[in-house]
Amino acid sequence: MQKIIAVANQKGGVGKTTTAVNLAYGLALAGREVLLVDLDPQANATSSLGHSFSTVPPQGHCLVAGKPPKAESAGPPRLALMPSAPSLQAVARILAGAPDRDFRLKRALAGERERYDCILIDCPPALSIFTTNALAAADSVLVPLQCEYLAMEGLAQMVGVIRSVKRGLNPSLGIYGILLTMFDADVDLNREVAAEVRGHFEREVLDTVIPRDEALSEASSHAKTILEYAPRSRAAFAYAQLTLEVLSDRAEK
Amino acid sequence: MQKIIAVANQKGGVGKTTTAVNLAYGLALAGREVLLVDLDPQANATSSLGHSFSTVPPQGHCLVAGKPPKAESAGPPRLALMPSAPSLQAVARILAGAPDRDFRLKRALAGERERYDCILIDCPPALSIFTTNALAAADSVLVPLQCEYLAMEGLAQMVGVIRSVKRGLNPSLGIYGILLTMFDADVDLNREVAAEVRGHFEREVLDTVIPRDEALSEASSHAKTILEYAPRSRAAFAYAQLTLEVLSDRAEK
Ligand SMILES: Nc1ncnc2c1ncn2[C@@H]1O[C@H](COP(=O)(O)OP(=O)(O)OP(=O)(O)O)[C@@H](O)[C@H]1O
Ligand SMILES: Nc1ncnc2c1ncn2[C@@H]1O[C@H](COP(=O)(O)OP(=O)(O)OP(=O)(O)O)[C@@H](O)[C@H]1O
Ligand SMILES: [Mg+2]
Ligand SMILES: [Mg+2]
Repeated sequence: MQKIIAVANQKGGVGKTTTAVNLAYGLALAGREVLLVDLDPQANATSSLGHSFSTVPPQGHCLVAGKPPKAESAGPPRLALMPSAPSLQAVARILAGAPDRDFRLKRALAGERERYDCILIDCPPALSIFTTNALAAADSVLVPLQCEYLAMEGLAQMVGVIRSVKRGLNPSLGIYGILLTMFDADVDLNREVAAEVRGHFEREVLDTVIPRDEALSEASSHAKTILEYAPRSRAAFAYAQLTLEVLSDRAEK
Repeated sequence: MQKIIAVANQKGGVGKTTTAVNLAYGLALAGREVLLVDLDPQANATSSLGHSFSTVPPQGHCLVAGKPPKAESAGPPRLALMPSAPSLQAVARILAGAPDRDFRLKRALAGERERYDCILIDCPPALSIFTTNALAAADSVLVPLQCEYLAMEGLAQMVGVIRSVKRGLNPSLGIYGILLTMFDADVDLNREVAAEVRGHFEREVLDTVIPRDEALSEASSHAKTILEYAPRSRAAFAYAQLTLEVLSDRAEK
């Protein structure tokens, strides 16, 4: 299993947070020590696990300053969380001029690699200093992809960004996989996009496909993971399947 | 009708581009001269109108440098487009240190106010220099909101950002309205979130609600607006209704 996985896609609303939270929980359930890093000022991963960002010191400040994170228990056993907060946004401006701005997260996580079996990083939408920090720190990238036309268009851009980070900031970066999300077999466009993406990126597309399932949105509104909220739902089965696929350490694409 | 409207929400995938493109087309259909500014490096508004970003000189460069935009016909009569391209992303770094970085778009559009009845700006997700430029240049903000829990959580953040821009960069900025999108009356969570948002922001929520309708995604994959692609669909009716609501110049909230 890859040690540090960035869950990233510059396209918005494709299921990055939903995937990061539910995969982190799945891996912890399977006995792994997991750290979930919320690198988005929206702090959606933080609130999806029931943590309110007003009470936690925004870990982002120490993190982006290159200090080890103050992770806290996320609730479920073996799952730690580095929470975020809207104030993280201000750090982007502060760091903009720093020469080593892209390596702060890598440095902050260096000491954590030994403490956890897996570190998942939930990235914000758009290509910002947060996403480049995550790509510079990660061993590989999991790219959630909504089976829609505009999201597919952005995939080539995202793959290009990963390749350019691999050439520059992080030569060992790979694509862990492309995860098809919000898939509804009754929607023609979803089927067409899925077929086209598999055609272009056959090796990268993961076997697991996440179906569209409103139980996922309900779960986050109850600050629960899908496996806690609706363990017999189609989405819970899919995220359990994804967890097994990641544990079987699919050869990195 | 407000002259410059930014279509913005830092939450990803809530229908910003879909709203900007279809509202722009609706207003042009109703006889207004409209400019649609694509301020997202993803260039989704550009490709939704069938323009390929590889062939157009990225207008963003001249725009963010404060020069008048080179708008081109978007196709439909009375609709002009300022296209974007992925290369716009690089401009964010170049501008980061400039003292007047937030006012470049405002300056670039100053001369355009007289040429168009309405200028719509499609903003990227996340709060970046592109969104602050749009908020500094706009008269008001239209906030598309998916009726989901995580999107609702972000609304308070977005309203806070608009208020702080109003206090600083642009004292005349107002909230044009909150547009509920991807609404499915059969989904409990959608109804609950819609009711909660109306409770908190009663004056700001627009009367028009955009239903979840796969015809919208299909339309963008055919580089057509909804009114061209599926004029009798529920989504086409909703965007026509939104156009009328905007034309009736609802008092700014
Ligand atoms: N498979 C799914 N089926 C139905 N709804 C889903 C699914 N996955 C995610 N959602 C919902 O869709 C919305 C977007 O998902 P999410 O917030 O995880 O995406 P994101 O890529 O993290 O967004 P952002 O770009 O804003 O960070 C959320 O309201 C979430 O609850
Ligand atoms: N009312 C709707 N019903 C169904 N699908 C929709 C609706 N509105 C938008 N979509 C689809 O949902 C996806 C997200 O919409 P869109 O890209 O317009 O959101 P956005 O806020 O501009 O995203 P981003 O944050 O990446 O800029 C697109 O694939 C679009 O076709
Ligand atoms: Mg997210
Ligand atoms: Mg968009």
